[in-house]
Amino acid sequence: MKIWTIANQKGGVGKTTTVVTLGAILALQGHKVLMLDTDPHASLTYYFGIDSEELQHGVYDVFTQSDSMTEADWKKCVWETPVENLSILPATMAMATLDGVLSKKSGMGLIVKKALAKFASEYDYVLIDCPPVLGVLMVNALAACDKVLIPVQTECMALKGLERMYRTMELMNTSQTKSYDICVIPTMYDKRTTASIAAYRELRETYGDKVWEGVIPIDTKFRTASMEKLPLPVYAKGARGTFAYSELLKKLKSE
Amino acid sequence: MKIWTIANQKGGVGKTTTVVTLGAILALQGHKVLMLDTDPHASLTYYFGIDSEELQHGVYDVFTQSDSMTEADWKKCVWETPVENLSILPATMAMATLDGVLSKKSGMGLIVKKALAKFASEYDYVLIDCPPVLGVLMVNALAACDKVLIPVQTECMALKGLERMYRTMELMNTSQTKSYDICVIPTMYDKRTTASIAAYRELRETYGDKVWEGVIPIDTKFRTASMEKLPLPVYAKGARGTFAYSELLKKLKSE
Ligand SMILES: Nc1ncnc2c1ncn2[C@@H]1O[C@H](COP(=O)(O)OP(=O)(O)OP(=O)(O)O)[C@@H](O)[C@H]1O
Ligand SMILES: Nc1ncnc2c1ncn2[C@@H]1O[C@H](COP(=O)(O)OP(=O)(O)OP(=O)(O)O)[C@@H](O)[C@H]1O
Ligand SMILES: [Mg+2]
Ligand SMILES: [Mg+2]
Repeated sequence: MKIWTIANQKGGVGKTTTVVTLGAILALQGHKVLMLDTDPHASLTYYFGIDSEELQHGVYDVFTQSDSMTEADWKKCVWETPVENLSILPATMAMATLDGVLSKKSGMGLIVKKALAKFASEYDYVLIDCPPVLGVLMVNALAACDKVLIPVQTECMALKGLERMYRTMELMNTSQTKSYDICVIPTMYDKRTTASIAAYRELRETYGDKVWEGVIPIDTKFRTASMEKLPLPVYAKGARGTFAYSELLKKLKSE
Repeated sequence: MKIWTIANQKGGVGKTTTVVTLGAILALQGHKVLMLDTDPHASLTYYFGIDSEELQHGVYDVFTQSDSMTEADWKKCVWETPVENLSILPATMAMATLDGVLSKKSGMGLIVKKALAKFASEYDYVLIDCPPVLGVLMVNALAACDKVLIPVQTECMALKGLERMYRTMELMNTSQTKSYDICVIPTMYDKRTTASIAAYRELRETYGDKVWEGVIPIDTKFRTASMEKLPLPVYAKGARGTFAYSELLKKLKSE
């Protein structure tokens, strides 16, 4: 089982899109995939038409029941999606309160890691979507993973954000004695604008081999696919965005 | 003094861009404007080239000193920007810990409101930028304001996000016995894609007169302006984005 966390404290950079698209390609290849939505705003959950407001069970249970959770409890939380082999553990609104509730308890950073080890061994890949903010949810997602994927918009403001994300990881590294395997993914690349080209060049100069050598181009079909509640690789197999994420996946699987 | 909060739990919808652009237009018109960065990720602070990591004083002081803060303490936190009449109270990384620290204290929702009443009366407008997450920082920004501006990307996933934002405001309304003056701002409108047109139509049908009758179009000059660390109205007076935000401001000032 491989666990990949998709995180960036900057909002709207394509975190959820990356989880949905990579998840779908892996599932279409026949791998069993679980997506975890740790964002209280629940974009991933809504993407698949699950109404997070009505949900009784989800990721919140994993945090509040932690050691006492049984296999049956876990099964109540997992939903299937219209894509075969692709399941989701959805987010609920109550998660917004977790920072206040959990931050004092010891060991609160390892809740997700322990739950996945106990219940999720049947999956080949687990992809964790994060909220755009540093808190107990992101801390758990980072502690649980083998690899961190950081989507970064190719524009200069986003580069500052990446610097901060790196510093956050370093702060956490010291407390967790683990060094992260990081892959920075340039997204929403627009080859027509100088701002995009300049930002991409600076990204490669500053972060070198941590940055994937390709780019995810701007593709308006991502928006159309989300309107149809289908991942882009299912909605439009031949789209630019599908091809780019397939290339990214080749690199990630080869490591 | 008018206090406007720009908020949306969805990330990357143009909150910071809206604060920077409206702030600049108001300042160019001769109004004295203060921008407050309550996002620990500090995009607004970085936009003006202030290195949030190096900062000694900022919004964090307002939260931790609250009642004991003096006029001299406040002045230490406020920075000028290259635009005349436009000042900023910057964010610092320490703010990410505030949820854990503050959420149990009573009255923690009114800290910003009290500080602005005490120290900021010399400003004509205060614009508050929010993080993309519901927590003590957003609660404070909503409690302090006269008007809430909610930028919403014209794409269907974003509409679900707006529904949640509304529900959050309703939850808060009951505890604050105040009803919000809300203005929903359609952003990143792309008249070439059906997804954008369909989402815009649905937005108007669902939220009626809460939605501004205009739109902020996609304009790649926003990215170029942020590269130059200048607000778009200063960098490109005649740009589409500048015109659209000027039209929005006409409506907001008329209310
Ligand atoms: N390569 C791309 N080209 C065009 N649009 C894209 C691309 N990737 C993502 N998008 C669009 O950008 C918007 C933001 O993407 P997404 O919601 O995945 O970002 P996020 O980082 O998960 O946001 P949040 O911080 O709110 O969690 C969505 O409307 C999505 O459809
Ligand atoms: N109308 C527009 N047209 C094109 N690009 C835009 C527009 N408005 C904002 N942008 C760009 O979109 C990106 C996200 O905008 P911004 O950072 O203002 O969003 P935000 O909601 O503040 O994000 P966060 O949730 O991280 O705080 C930036 O690169 C910005 O330049
Ligand atoms: Mg997301
Ligand atoms: Mg912002």
